Amino acid sequence: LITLEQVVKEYRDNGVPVRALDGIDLTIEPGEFTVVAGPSGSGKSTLLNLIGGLDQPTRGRVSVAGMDTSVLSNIELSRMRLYKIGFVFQAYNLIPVLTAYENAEYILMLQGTPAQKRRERIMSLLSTVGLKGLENRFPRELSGGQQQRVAIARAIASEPQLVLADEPTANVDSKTSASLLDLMMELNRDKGVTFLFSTHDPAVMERARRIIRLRDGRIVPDGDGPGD
Amino acid sequence: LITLEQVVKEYRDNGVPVRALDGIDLTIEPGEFTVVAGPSGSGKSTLLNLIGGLDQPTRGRVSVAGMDTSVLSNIELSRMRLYKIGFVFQAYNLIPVLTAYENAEYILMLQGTPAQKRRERIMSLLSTVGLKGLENRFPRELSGGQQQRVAIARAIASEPQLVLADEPTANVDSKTSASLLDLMMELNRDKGVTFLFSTHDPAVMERARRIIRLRDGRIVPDGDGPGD
Ligand SMILES: Nc1ncnc2c1ncn2[C@@H]1O[C@H](COP(=O)(O)OP(=O)(O)OP(=O)(O)O)[C@@H](O)[C@H]1O
Ligand SMILES: Nc1ncnc2c1ncn2[C@@H]1O[C@H](COP(=O)(O)OP(=O)(O)OP(=O)(O)O)[C@@H](O)[C@H]1O
Ligand SMILES: [Mg+2]
Ligand SMILES: [Mg+2]
Repeated sequence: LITLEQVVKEYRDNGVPVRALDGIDLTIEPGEFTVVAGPSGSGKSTLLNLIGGLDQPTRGRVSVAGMDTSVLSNIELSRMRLYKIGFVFQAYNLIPVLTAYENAEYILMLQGTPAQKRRERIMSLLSTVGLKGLENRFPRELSGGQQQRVAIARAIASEPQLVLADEPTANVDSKTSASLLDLMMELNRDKGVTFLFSTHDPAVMERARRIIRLRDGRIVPDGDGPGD
Repeated sequence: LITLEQVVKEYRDNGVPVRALDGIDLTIEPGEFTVVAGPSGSGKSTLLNLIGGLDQPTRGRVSVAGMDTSVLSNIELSRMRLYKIGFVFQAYNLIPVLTAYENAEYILMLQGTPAQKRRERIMSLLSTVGLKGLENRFPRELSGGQQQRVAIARAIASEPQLVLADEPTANVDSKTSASLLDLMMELNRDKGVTFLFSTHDPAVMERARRIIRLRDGRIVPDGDGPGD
């Protein structure tokens, strides 16, 4: 489903090149439930952003569902993201002027799902993530962990082929994160949705069937050195 | 240092009252290293915002360093925050147009600390929190956990009487959070800085000398029911 070949991502910091990713080779098969773990600043968000087509590699190739992201136009990239990928951002990226319900249904609406079907799906999903009764709140009227759950609901509502979740449990308590992970494992098992998480949370790592360790922009071979 | 008497905080949700805090009685002594724990939505951020004078209670009294926050003018409240309280926000609240260095020195600058002394203190502190070399980056050029550490450096730079830290380790790996907690415990021990954390992180709860459990806006008596 996902292939990275010798991927490098460099940023410029006042002219000095910074290697956020330093030669990544990686393959993710359909149906995986995989975690990318590593210290703060090791390149997890950068990796997920490249796979999600939100950014382009400096060198190397990123292919998702057989498509090389660097040869796609912006329109084709946003179609790929809309129909194939659900993204949970580290900072949630909710739209402030839309309610929790409107944020969660946003992707289904863009996909043209009929209003009645959208409503059933979103109301049930918001209830499942513990936000029943909070549907008409704006993001600024929700706690940090409540906003995070709206972002998760939005990403999984359309049951995409691939969900990229950047630190999805950072701001929720252990009971809530256990039920969120149950929900995602169910989607993975019953609908074959592929999940790629970035996390520091041991509870997420415990449930992963595969852990990819990142350090200073490189993958650490398994069993090599202390994990996080 | 801090006293709350029968504090209630109500928000209006489309006209319906929502009780974020439902009758809180609490005393925090100088020098405490205390955690407020509880599920997502239980009222932790609301509690810290009231103690920090960033919001007013609907009913009841909040006193910090002997001053009742509801009788202070806005100018007196911001003086209290500037000289007595360091705040680490759940969403960091860094100023996007200032670099990491400028964000971290902001409070010391407002307090009128001489430039040379400020520079020494901030450069050493940013290095201690693992951000050496990143001082001239803007927030958008930093990872989530790097931004969080700039916010922590800003809050502790002036060694305030009280530090309110809302989920300060949510976006950092366990090694980094251990070193941040060591730094804060040192400040608590050597300079008598009082720390009040809100957290879901077991590593923070382990180091707390006191845990206050919050559920649905009320304090759960110790030893009563399952903790988080
Ligand atoms: N402006 C607001 N209007 C309406 N309700 C609000 C507002 N701000 C917060 N709330 C509600 O008050 C309750 C407590 O919120 P608070 O942010 O204090 O929780 P929290 O314990 O910090 O949660 P988290 O761990 O998810 O950050 C939540 O149910 C939230 O939805
Ligand atoms: N726009 C940018 N300009 C310069 N450097 C950047 C930029 N964005 C990210 N970086 C750097 O690239 C490195 C990797 O960042 P990334 O956000 O991928 O890390 P991360 O593993 O997600 O960290 P965290 O766990 O703290 O979220 C970091 O050192 C960061 O400072
Ligand atoms: Mg990140
Ligand atoms: Mg909170």
